[in-house]
Amino acid sequence: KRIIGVIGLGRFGFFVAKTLAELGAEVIAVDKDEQKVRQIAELVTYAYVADALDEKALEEAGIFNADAVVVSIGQNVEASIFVVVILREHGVKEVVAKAVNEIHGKVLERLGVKRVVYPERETAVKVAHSLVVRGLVSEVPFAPGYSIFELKAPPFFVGKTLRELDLRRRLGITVVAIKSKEGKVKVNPSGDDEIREGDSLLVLAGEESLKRLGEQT
Amino acid sequence: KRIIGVIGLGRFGFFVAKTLAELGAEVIAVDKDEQKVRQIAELVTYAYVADALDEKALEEAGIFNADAVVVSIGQNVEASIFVVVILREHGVKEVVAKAVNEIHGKVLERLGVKRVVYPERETAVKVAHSLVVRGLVSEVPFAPGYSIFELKAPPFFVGKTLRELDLRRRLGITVVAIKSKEGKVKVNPSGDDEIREGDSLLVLAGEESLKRLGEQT
Ligand SMILES: Nc1ncnc2c1ncn2[C@@H]1O[C@H](COP(=O)(O)OP(=O)(O)OP(=O)(O)O)[C@@H](O)[C@H]1O
Ligand SMILES: Nc1ncnc2c1ncn2[C@@H]1O[C@H](COP(=O)(O)OP(=O)(O)OP(=O)(O)O)[C@@H](O)[C@H]1O
Repeated sequence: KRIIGVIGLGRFGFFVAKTLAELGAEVIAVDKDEQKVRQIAELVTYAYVADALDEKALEEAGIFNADAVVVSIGQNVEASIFVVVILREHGVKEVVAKAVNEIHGKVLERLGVKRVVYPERETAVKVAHSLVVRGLVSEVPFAPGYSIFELKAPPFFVGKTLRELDLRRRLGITVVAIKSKEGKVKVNPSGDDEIREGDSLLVLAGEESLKRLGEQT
Repeated sequence: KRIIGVIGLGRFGFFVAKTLAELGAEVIAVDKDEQKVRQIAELVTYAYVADALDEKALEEAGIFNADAVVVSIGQNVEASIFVVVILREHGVKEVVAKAVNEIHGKVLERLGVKRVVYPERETAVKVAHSLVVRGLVSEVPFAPGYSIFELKAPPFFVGKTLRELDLRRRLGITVVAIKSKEGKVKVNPSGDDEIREGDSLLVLAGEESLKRLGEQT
């Protein structure tokens, strides 16, 4: 069972700790703010009120024995950097840290942080993509010519079966799953499945296919 | 060309505006903080210093003619809510808004916000997943219980066929595509396809499956 430390329980750190616990990891959560610690205490394995710059406190919390530690201290860049160095000095192999800006991120990388996270920026990029292509909800590149896209079914798909639409041959699109507007999901749909009003499609396609689809919308 | 308004240029709003401009959209950026406006002025079509509660200023900025508006005002929840209502009153069809917590998000949904964003939480969930499942490269949530994940084939998959691994029945995982380490992609693989060293798998799975996979890795 993986032991993961989370230092700093702002919005980002809180949800990292909570999700890790839901996924079955053993979570040690640390924050200097007692209220933040109390808020998460029920959800994690151990929760400590401590200043992360206090090495003795981190030791007692068992942070140095974690398989990975997430440092999610935001406004105090100096504290974030010092904590990362303390963790590396004590042999913590995998450190993930949130950065407040690019230079902070570069410092963290040079200090051996395995993954520097820019939470607001990463979500902002996805939101921007979904706003520019009508009906595009999300996208993940997989390989050149192959990305996964979630998109709202265009009006001219509605009422037709997948066989009638013949998407793979005509547009190079493979429909992986269909989600109805009530949220019901059909995985690996067959040729007889019909697209309904409000459906969302999870498709594997290249940018070229998406462009051709965009031209038809 | 899509016209998108961005109100509030904190870290999230700044990167939404910047990315939208890079994707070719026409961007109108508004913030009451002059320094934030100056920081983005070069990157967007129009940048205005204005209090978003000032309807006249929003009108002059052209915000009410936008195809979509992103409201990314953080700490001042009241302002965020009032701005959303002002936009809806003036007929802005598509409003995306960042929420600071769940109740704020519920209010925004009830006010007709098309997509409520929790930037720190959305990134936190991805980071947590990548810590629990070794080799998880990326993920796209599709519906409760169904996300698309790209992951490096775990060592214990290598040399086995999909039929032998029996992933759908044993782990609730549907393999959508396999990418070899040379980048060659096989879509909708069959039961006879074998997993090779260095393969990446594109799979449809739920959190539960990811948890079980994490336990085995
Ligand atoms: N030296 C420290 N030791 C322990 N916890 C700390 C220390 N410094 C800051 N923290 C905690 O880190 C948490 C996150 O920091 P802060 O709120 O400044 O970041 P943020 O970027 O606003 O967070 P988020 O965007 O994730 O909500 C806070 O709960 C704070 O109490
Ligand atoms: N009434 C308003 N009119 C215009 N801009 C506003 C108004 N209220 C707040 N803002 C701006 O919204 C921006 C984001 O707000 P704030 O910094 O409180 O949120 P945040 O959640 O910390 O942001 P982020 O996490 O995206 O960095 C700030 O630049 C602020 O100047």
